[in-house]
Amino acid sequence: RALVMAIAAQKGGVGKTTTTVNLACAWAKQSKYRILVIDIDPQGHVSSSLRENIKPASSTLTDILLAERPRDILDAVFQTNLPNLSLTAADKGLAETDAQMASRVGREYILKSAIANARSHFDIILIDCPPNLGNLTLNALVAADHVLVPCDMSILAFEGVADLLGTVRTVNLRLGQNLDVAGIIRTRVDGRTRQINDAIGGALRDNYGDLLLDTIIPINSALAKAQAAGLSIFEFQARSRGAEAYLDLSNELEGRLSLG
Amino acid sequence: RALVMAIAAQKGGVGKTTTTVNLACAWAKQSKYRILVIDIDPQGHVSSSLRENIKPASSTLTDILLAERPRDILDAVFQTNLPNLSLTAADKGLAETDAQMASRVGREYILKSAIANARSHFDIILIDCPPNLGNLTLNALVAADHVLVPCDMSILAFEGVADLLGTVRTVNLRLGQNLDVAGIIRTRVDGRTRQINDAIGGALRDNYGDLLLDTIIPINSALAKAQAAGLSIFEFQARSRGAEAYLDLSNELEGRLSLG
Ligand SMILES: Nc1ncnc2c1ncn2[C@@H]1O[C@H](COP(=O)(O)OP(=O)(O)OP(=O)(O)O)[C@@H](O)[C@H]1O
Ligand SMILES: Nc1ncnc2c1ncn2[C@@H]1O[C@H](COP(=O)(O)OP(=O)(O)OP(=O)(O)O)[C@@H](O)[C@H]1O
Ligand SMILES: [Mg+2]
Ligand SMILES: [Mg+2]
Repeated sequence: RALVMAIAAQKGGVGKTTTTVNLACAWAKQSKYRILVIDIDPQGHVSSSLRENIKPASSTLTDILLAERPRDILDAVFQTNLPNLSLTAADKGLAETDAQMASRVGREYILKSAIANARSHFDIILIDCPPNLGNLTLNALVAADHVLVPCDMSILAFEGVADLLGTVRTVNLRLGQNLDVAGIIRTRVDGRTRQINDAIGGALRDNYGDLLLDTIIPINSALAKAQAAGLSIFEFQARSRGAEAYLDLSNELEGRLSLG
Repeated sequence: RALVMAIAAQKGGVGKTTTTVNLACAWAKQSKYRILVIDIDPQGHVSSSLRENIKPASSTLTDILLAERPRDILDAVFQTNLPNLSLTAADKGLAETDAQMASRVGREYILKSAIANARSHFDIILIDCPPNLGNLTLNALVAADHVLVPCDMSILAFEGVADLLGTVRTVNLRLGQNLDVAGIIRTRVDGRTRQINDAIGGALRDNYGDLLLDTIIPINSALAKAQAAGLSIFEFQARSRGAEAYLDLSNELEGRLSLG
C-alpha cells in the first residue's frame, strides 16, 4: 500500500512544485519505488516541469473529482518516459473544480476515495498543491498520510507554515484524519544572505523543533534551468548542488517515514 | 476620481506583493498622490510587509464583501504612519469569503461597488491579488481600470501571463468591462542568469510587444530584507537597486497611465 504525501504551503513560489518533481525523480531513478505524482494545482506545473517526458491520459482530474459516482484516478494517470514515474495530466479546469466541489457532501474526501485503487499500484504517491488552503489542498491533505512543507527564507513563507499546520490540526480534529507532518524543508536558501537564513532557520527550529528537516535546498540555477528545459534535474545536471540536495532529501525522508 | 490598478499574476512568488507595496510607497513618498492599497489576498502580506507602519481598522474586507447591503470599503481602511499611504487590514478570513461569494448574484462586482466612494478620497488605488484566478482576483479585475502583471524569469511565470491576459479578455467580453493592461513587469531578474533572462524576456517581447515595460526589477536582497523588517524599501535602504527600480517603475507607469 502506497505512502501518500502532500507537498503543501500557502505561500507562493517557495518550491512546492520543484520539490515534488525532484523528490519524485530522485526516488524514481533509484529504481526502488514506483512513483505517482498527482498534480492538483490548476496551473499544471508538474507537467510543465517535465514537459519533455509527458504523454496523454484518457481522463482529467476534473473528470475524476466531479464524477457522479466514485472514479479511479488511474484513468487520469499516464506513465512518463522516465522509469518508475507516472503523473496525472495538467488540468487547468481544476480552478473551476475547486469552486464546484464546494457544495458537495463530503467534498474533502473525494480525492481520498479516488486513489484507493491506485495505492496498490504504486509505492509512493506525491501530491503537488496550489498556493492556497482551498478545496484542492484540503482534498490532498485528507488523501495523504504525510505532508511535507517547503519554506523559503522569507518572513512571509515562515508565517505561512503556521497557517498550514493549523489547517493540518483542523483536518485531523474535524475530519478524523491522522495526517502526520513529515517535515518542514528549507528551500531556495541563498548562501550569501546569512543573516536572514539564520533568522528564519532559527525561528523554524525554535517553533517546530524536530519537524525541521536537516536537508537544506540551496538556490541553484540548475534547478530553474532544468524546469525551463522540461527535464528532471537528474537528466539535466545530475552533478549540480540542486540534484544532490534533492537526493539528500529523498534519503532523509526515507529514514523518517520508514520507507522501503 | 482615483485610478484603480490590480497587481495580478497566477504564478506564486513572482513579486505581486513586493511590487504593490513598493510602487505604493514610491508614489506616496513623492507626495503627489494619496494612495490606497487594498489587500485582497487572504495571506495579508501587504500588512506583513509594512508591519512597522500598521494601525487597526474598524471593519475587515470580509465584513465589506459579504454584507447584505453594499458597504463602503473605507470602513476597512486605515491610514499608515507613512504620509499619503492607507491600507486595508490583513484579513485571513478572505479565504472563506472567496468560497462564500461564489453563490451571490453579481459576485464579480462586489468590490467595484464597495470602492465607489473611496475613489473620491484617493488618487491611486492598488489591489494586491492572491496567486490564483478565483473570485477575489476576479473582483479586483472588475473593480480596476488597469492591471499590472509581474512576471519573473521562469517558464512557469511566463505561461501564467497568458492565462491572466485570457482572464482579462473574458472579463471585458462577458462582464462588459474596459480593463486595460498597464503593462507586464519583469521582476526578480538575476543579472547572472543571462540565458534565461534573454529567453524569457525575448518571449515576452515577441508575444506582448509594447505591453512589456522597460523597467526591470533586479534581484536585490534589500527588498527581501525590507520586507522582513516590515518597512518600505525607501525607509529601509533608499539607495538600493530595488528602491531605484521601483522608483523607475512608478515613473514609467505615470507616463503610460497619464497620471498627475
Ligand atoms: N532551489 C532553487 N534554486 C533555484 N531556483 C529555484 C529553486 N527552487 C525553486 N526555484 C525556482 O523558483 C520558482 C518557484 O518555484 P516553484 O514553482 O517550484 O514554487 P511553488 O511553490 O510550486 O510555486 P506556486 O506557489 O506557484 O505553486 C520556479 O521558477 C523554480 O524554478
Ligand atoms: N526583486 C527582488 N529581489 C529580491 N527578493 C525579492 C524580489 N521581489 C520579491 N522578492 C522576495 O521574493 C518573495 C516573493 O515575493 P512576493 O511575496 O512579493 O511575491 P508574490 O507574487 O506576492 O507571492 P504570492 O504569490 O505568495 O502572493 C518574497 O520573499 C520577497 O521578499
Ligand atoms: Mg507549484
Ligand atoms: Mg503576494
